[in-house]
Amino acid sequence: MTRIITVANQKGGVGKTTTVANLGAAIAERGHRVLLLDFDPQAALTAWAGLDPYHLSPTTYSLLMKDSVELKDIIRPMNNLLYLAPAGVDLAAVEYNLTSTKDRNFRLRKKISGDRYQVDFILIDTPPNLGLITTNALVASDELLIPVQCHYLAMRGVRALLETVWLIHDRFHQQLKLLGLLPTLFQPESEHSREVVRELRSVFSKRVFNTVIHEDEALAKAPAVRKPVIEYMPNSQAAKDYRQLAEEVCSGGIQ
Amino acid sequence: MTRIITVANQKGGVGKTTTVANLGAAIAERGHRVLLLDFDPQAALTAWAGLDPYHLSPTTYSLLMKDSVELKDIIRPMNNLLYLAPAGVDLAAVEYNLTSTKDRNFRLRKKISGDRYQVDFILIDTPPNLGLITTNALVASDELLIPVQCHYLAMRGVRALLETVWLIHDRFHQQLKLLGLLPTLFQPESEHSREVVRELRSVFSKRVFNTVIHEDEALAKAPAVRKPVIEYMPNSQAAKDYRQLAEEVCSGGIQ
Ligand SMILES: Nc1ncnc2c1ncn2[C@@H]1O[C@H](COP(=O)(O)OP(=O)(O)OP(=O)(O)O)[C@@H](O)[C@H]1O
Ligand SMILES: Nc1ncnc2c1ncn2[C@@H]1O[C@H](COP(=O)(O)OP(=O)(O)OP(=O)(O)O)[C@@H](O)[C@H]1O
Ligand SMILES: [Mg+2]
Ligand SMILES: [Mg+2]
Repeated sequence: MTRIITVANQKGGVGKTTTVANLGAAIAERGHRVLLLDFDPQAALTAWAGLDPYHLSPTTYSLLMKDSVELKDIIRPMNNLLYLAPAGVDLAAVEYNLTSTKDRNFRLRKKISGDRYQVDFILIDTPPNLGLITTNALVASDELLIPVQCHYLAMRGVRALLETVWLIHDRFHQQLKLLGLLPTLFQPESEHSREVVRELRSVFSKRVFNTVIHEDEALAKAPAVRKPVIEYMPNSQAAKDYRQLAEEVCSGGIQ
Repeated sequence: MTRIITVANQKGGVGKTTTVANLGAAIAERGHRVLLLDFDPQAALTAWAGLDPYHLSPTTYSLLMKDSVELKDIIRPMNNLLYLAPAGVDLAAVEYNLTSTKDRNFRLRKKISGDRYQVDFILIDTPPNLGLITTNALVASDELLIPVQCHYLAMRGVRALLETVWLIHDRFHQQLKLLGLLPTLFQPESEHSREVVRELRSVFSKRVFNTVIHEDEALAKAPAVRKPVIEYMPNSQAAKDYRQLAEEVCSGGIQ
């Protein structure tokens, strides 16, 4: 049974794209077939894969807008067991174009429920807001993973995010589960960083992954060489962290 | 003559809110009257000032939605020469509520053009997207300041941002000028960070501020103590950087 996981947080720059790319690669390394869905108009994941979001077609935009386009029409192989459904820059127009469409919140769900049997995991990258694109991703998913930067400003947004998620859960999709909160950009030598993780664990306890993603320059550089960090710098702290996260996720979530 | 500066970048987490709060405070320290406008539904700037975006009224939302609400009705003093027009969480509904309003791109401009005489600078914080809220800010502004994190993923988004800005410039507001690109979260010991700044200067040359904002934990901690960094840690690298930026901005931009 395919597990569909949305990675979301309206706070910007907390490691959503970085987590989809690197967790996806680490899960594929364990032998699972993984599809990465780029649902962010910035198309960072698509660029990371070496594709040009300005001249691509069909993309996740076509998947949402055109009834005739199926998921299998837009999937591209990235490497062994890893696939990508790329975004185009036109994705930014979705919110406006679907305003008066009745099933606007269910467009993605209708498209990906059928093809589940082909992959083991689908990971969805989302933009830094809780608009129609992110709602579509959540309504189409089984689970939600929330990266949280180990900074005060990132922490304060979590409650607002969870409130919105429960609204979506109650109105559109009662099966949606919170897979967990993932501390990111952790700086072990920083008291502030350690304090944020302590606060997250005390407020959200079992909902916080045991794995913490350390700040590691390898993650900032990996997109420039179009590789996940487990290929680019296999012995780095970041590679270790994402492999550990893949183990936690594959064993069914936080123990 | 009041200078209205929007701080924008659809890439998340690059230091937009941090720049509005700390540049604003540094300009006020030089003796200018400064109004900070929180136009981000995350209301990080409003929370930084110690206000509760869930129970505030009127806010910048009312300014956009209600013809009877004027800028002077929502301004609150923060400290000597520094004022804030706070955001409410309802700001997230603006995009949807104004979809079929004819003057939806000019709502803010109509409200702030009259009151200019009361302050020397207006700095506008925006969300990490290029939707209606950011368009309103740009159409109401004289100048645009773009913070760019010194990472590959942040750099690739600048071209897309400038394309959108020139569209807005040509269609709605020919007087809008690019004040400059501000390198942020700079890590001097990182070759990748130095490479990004070199690349920015070679591609955008005179458009890049001489000032570079270094990564400094004081900036991550300052929001938690509800102070700008020039008050919280006046001798920090970050305080020095934002004071230097204030000097560059006050002397009319990049020399
Ligand atoms: N653990 C880490 N260590 C160092 N750099 C990181 C780490 N995680 C992410 N980064 C870098 O930080 C920046 C922000 O990460 P990323 O773009 O993945 O966040 P995001 O949440 O997807 O941002 P957006 O909100 O714009 O979509 C990127 O330049 C990325 O390369
Ligand atoms: N120079 C810096 N050094 C260290 N931390 C910084 C620096 N600038 C910003 N920060 C921290 O990095 C995070 C991102 O900054 P900030 O929230 O200002 O970015 P933003 O562009 O406004 O994000 P968003 O896209 O979510 O609105 C915050 O936690 C902030 O405290
Ligand atoms: Mg992203
Ligand atoms: Mg912000």
